Amino acid sequence: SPLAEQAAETLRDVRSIIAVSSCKGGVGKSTVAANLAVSLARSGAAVGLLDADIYGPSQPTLFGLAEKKPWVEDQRFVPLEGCGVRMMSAGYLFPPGEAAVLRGPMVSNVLQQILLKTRWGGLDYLVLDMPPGTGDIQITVCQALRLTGAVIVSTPQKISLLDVGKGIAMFDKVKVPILGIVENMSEFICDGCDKHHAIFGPSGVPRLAEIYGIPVLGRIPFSPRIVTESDRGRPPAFADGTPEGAAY
Amino acid sequence: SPLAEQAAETLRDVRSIIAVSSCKGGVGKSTVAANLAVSLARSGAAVGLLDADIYGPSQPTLFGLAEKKPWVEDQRFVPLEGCGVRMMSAGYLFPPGEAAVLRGPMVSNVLQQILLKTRWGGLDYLVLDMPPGTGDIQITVCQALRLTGAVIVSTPQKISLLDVGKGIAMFDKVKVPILGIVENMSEFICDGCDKHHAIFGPSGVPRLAEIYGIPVLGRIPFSPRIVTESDRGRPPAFADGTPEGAAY
Ligand SMILES: Nc1ncnc2c1ncn2[C@@H]1O[C@H](COP(=O)(O)OP(=O)(O)O)[C@@H](O)[C@H]1O
Ligand SMILES: Nc1ncnc2c1ncn2[C@@H]1O[C@H](COP(=O)(O)OP(=O)(O)O)[C@@H](O)[C@H]1O
Ligand SMILES: [Zn+2]
Repeated sequence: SPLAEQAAETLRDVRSIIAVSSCKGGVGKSTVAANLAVSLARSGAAVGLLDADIYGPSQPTLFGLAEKKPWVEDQRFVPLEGCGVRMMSAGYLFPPGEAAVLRGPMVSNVLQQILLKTRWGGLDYLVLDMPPGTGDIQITVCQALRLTGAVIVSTPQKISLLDVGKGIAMFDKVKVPILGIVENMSEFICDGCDKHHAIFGPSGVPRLAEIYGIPVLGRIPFSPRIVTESDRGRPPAFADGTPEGAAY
Repeated sequence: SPLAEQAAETLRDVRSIIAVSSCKGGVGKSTVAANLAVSLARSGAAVGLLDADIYGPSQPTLFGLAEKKPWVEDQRFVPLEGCGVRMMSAGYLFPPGEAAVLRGPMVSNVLQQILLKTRWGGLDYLVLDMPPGTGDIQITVCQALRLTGAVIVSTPQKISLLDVGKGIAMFDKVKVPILGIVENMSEFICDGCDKHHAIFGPSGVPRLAEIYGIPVLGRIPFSPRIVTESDRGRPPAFADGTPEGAAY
């Protein structure tokens, strides 16, 4: 397709593209994508992060770059830089605080703009923060890009694992390999009495990983520090030893 | 528009339609919608619940009705019944476990089917569980239905409140009144030492409610019981005294 050819041309200096996805919203996908990108950059790689969650872009806030705007040179966006990661978000195409109230064809159009018109330069990894669901944006991304693989994010809870299965089925249909699953918000440790609470219940992730034959890349505890650091625009990059960083 | 006329005709015996919405996924919108419907039914009202989250329908699981299927009579769906609530979900239009990989026009088509072809009978309230984001489904719902009002669900966290503002702006554009905001996962109380943890940080909801001039309908703690009851298909209806139930 013409879009796939244009995308291949624009991204010819990008070695691999990793989609971070979860069909269910609110499981921590954007936080994992931001921290994965920062961990990869810390290991010396050239890393880009594309926030394709057009209806709910959170990367500008996660990197503390919500007040900035990318330069435009020769009609192309120059990504912003934070923690050694080059970042571009659909959030920069709309006035701050305004919702992107768009139907399918328009939202695919916005996605094409940020995919084709961002000047990434040479990258080892381009990390894609995908939106929840399996609509226009996911379909356009899978059709336009040669994805190296997908990382699936889930909480331990049964209801969230139903959506994980749907996501895996979607990537299988378009022959994108699943690199693994990250379990997020695994447990909460009370700092009052050190009790461990499985707040989302006993984990169904190991069983699911076994059924689909995919590795568990890491388990991240529910940590209020992640909440406050995210609000302040400092991706914690799981400074306390990161399961994803190590996985790569 | 012809769709709006057809919808008005189909839903002529429905007194009021309440959309439960949050632009950000994973804040507990579906759980609040299910429990709001159950609370209203307990107070004696005739209540329907329409799961319009086509990409991630969770009402069948929340009511323990995932294995069932609605009857079809005279080419119309007969809603299932749980806890005194008549429930219909887009989830029943797809094989279990299969993702709805659909572009905008198709997903609007699916929505029209469940809106126009479900036989609700006379209702005091029809509660709509909306999908996250501001795409095709939200636009179609706002154009096709005469909504009585919208209830917005949010966690206390700053990042989530950004999306709340967007949702309020969207409803204002289409002149749908905001009935109020429900703060969910306000705090977690450790059962080991009774310490209260504001896991999503200090709440920004009261300030936001003041800025927009909307009431806070209730605050629901983060309770692991809600997680386990939801997985078992028994909406807790916040048995422990519900802020939303009381609000209506
Ligand atoms: N491990 C974690 N511990 C505590 N809070 C987390 C963790 N991961 C994510 N969060 C919080 O959970 C919420 C949802 O995360 P986000 O990355 O926005 O999810 P998604 O992209 O799946 O919608 C955010 O408020 C974020 O700060
Ligand atoms: N007050 C609460 N306490 C604990 N867990 C909750 C609470 N409200 C919702 N949850 C859990 O949070 C997750 C997201 O809830 P859900 O209703 O599916 O959100 P949304 O519809 O916004 O995506 C589910 O796993 C649900 O069981
Ligand atoms: Zn404790």
